[in-house]
Amino acid sequence: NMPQPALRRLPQYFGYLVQQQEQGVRIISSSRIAEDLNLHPVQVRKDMALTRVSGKPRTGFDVQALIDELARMLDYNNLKNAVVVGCGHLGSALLNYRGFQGYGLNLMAGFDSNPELIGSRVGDVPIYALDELDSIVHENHVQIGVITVPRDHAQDVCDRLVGAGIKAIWNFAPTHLFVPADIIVQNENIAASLSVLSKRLSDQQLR
Amino acid sequence: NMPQPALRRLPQYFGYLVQQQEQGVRIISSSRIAEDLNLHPVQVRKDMALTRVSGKPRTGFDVQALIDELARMLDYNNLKNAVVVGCGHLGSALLNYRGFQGYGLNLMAGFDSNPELIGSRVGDVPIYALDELDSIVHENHVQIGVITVPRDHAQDVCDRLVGAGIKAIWNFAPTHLFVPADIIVQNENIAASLSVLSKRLSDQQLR
Ligand SMILES: NC(=O)c1ccc[n+]([C@@H]2O[C@H](COP(=O)([O-])OP(=O)(O)OC[C@H]3O[C@@H](n4cnc5c(N)ncnc54)[C@H](O)[C@@H]3O)[C@@H](O)[C@H]2O)c1
Ligand SMILES: NC(=O)c1ccc[n+]([C@@H]2O[C@H](COP(=O)([O-])OP(=O)(O)OC[C@H]3O[C@@H](n4cnc5c(N)ncnc54)[C@H](O)[C@@H]3O)[C@@H](O)[C@H]2O)c1
Repeated sequence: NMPQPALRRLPQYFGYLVQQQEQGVRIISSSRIAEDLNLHPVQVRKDMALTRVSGKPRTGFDVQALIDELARMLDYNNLKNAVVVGCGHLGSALLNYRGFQGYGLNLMAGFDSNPELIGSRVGDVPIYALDELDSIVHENHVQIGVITVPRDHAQDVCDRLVGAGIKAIWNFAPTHLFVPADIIVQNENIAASLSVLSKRLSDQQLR
Repeated sequence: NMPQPALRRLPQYFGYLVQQQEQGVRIISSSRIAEDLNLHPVQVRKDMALTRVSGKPRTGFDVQALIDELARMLDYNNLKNAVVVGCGHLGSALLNYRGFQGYGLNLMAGFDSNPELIGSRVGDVPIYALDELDSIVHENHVQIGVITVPRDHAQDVCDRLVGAGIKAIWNFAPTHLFVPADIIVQNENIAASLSVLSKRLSDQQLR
């Protein structure tokens, strides 16, 4: 298994290489990648070694080959079904975003406790009441549940997702979720990332 | 300066301790924190040592003292003004979120190129045209700019923010931004974090 920091970099290489390809770049060197992504050149060479693609000395890597291998490593070609619970501001922003398909994720249903949202569509995705969760997860082999409900409801929603057979949870609520050992939880703390930014800013201003 | 991984954990301790306090907890042990946040106990003890608060043997840390010290370390009491450029799905979700105030951030103005949005309010925050950026940044001593425009417009918006005097950029567009050396950029790649989740899921299923 690949260490998490390296795993987190791979999607960024993927997004960057797709963009380079759109601009007509066919061959690219690891030092060019390092410069553009503000990474250490040794780090980039190590990461490229994780792919089975080898660069040619003095010219570089075949961009298409890297894109294909990264997509294979990250399982992008195997579209996974996911549901979003909590279709408020953040949930609906995720449902409206077209970019997830390219990363192998199909947000195919939303759930909410607000009667005004149930029966509507957000980003062309149907919104259901929670009592339909079990059947929709089961019928569509849904593996991933996204939690975008207020913090105080997150654990309850998490329990329902696990009960319905979900194996992995992407949690946006700023709270720690208790789950059985075989369930994967990825916490997304947007506010924590912001704190890092403003701390870096305060430190800089003190210098 | 504190290493980034530790810095990223501090807001999570802060959010967790505030929640514990709301539930009436006054004293807490580092092993309890480690268990609840799924962190290694040695890691938590090291992190707590970064605060000037010392725990009492066999009882633990004073929750209020930790909260106050973490807020001081993360500069939460010093409200920083920020602007959001791109008030579409993601930008408006951020503008509607009340939680940023507690982390020392005041999203006080939005900007967008869509005439239908200019002059409106999102989350009670006024939306302006971009030609007002310089004067609003200057008059309100704005330090942070949040970029939530489509990828192809992000570099252009970034240049305008830097030109207006912004010192730090929180970038949600999936593209690398080129900035002068003294400008801080924090990239938020939501899709990359998702990839980590689905890769962990695929790896688990192969076992
Ligand atoms: N909006 C942001 O930018 C942002 C930023 C950081 C963190 N968050 C976190 O993301 C979560 C969602 O934030 P938001 O701004 O979208 O909130 P919101 O209030 O706009 O949306 C929450 C939605 O969840 C639904 N809901 C509440 N309880 C439910 C339940 N038990 N079952 C199903 N649906 C339920 C509500 O009806 C509502 O539609 C919160 O936990 C928040 O702390 C949001
Ligand atoms: N929505 C999500 O969940 C999500 C997830 C991951 C990444 N992103 C990224 O966040 C960004 C915003 O996504 P979104 O879903 O909110 O898109 P969106 O299309 O809903 O919103 C974009 C907004 O930016 C405005 N805009 C475009 N060009 C501009 C310019 N030059 N100056 C000022 N405003 C301009 C548009 O008028 C629109 O209101 C994109 O780069 C996207 O890739 C979004």
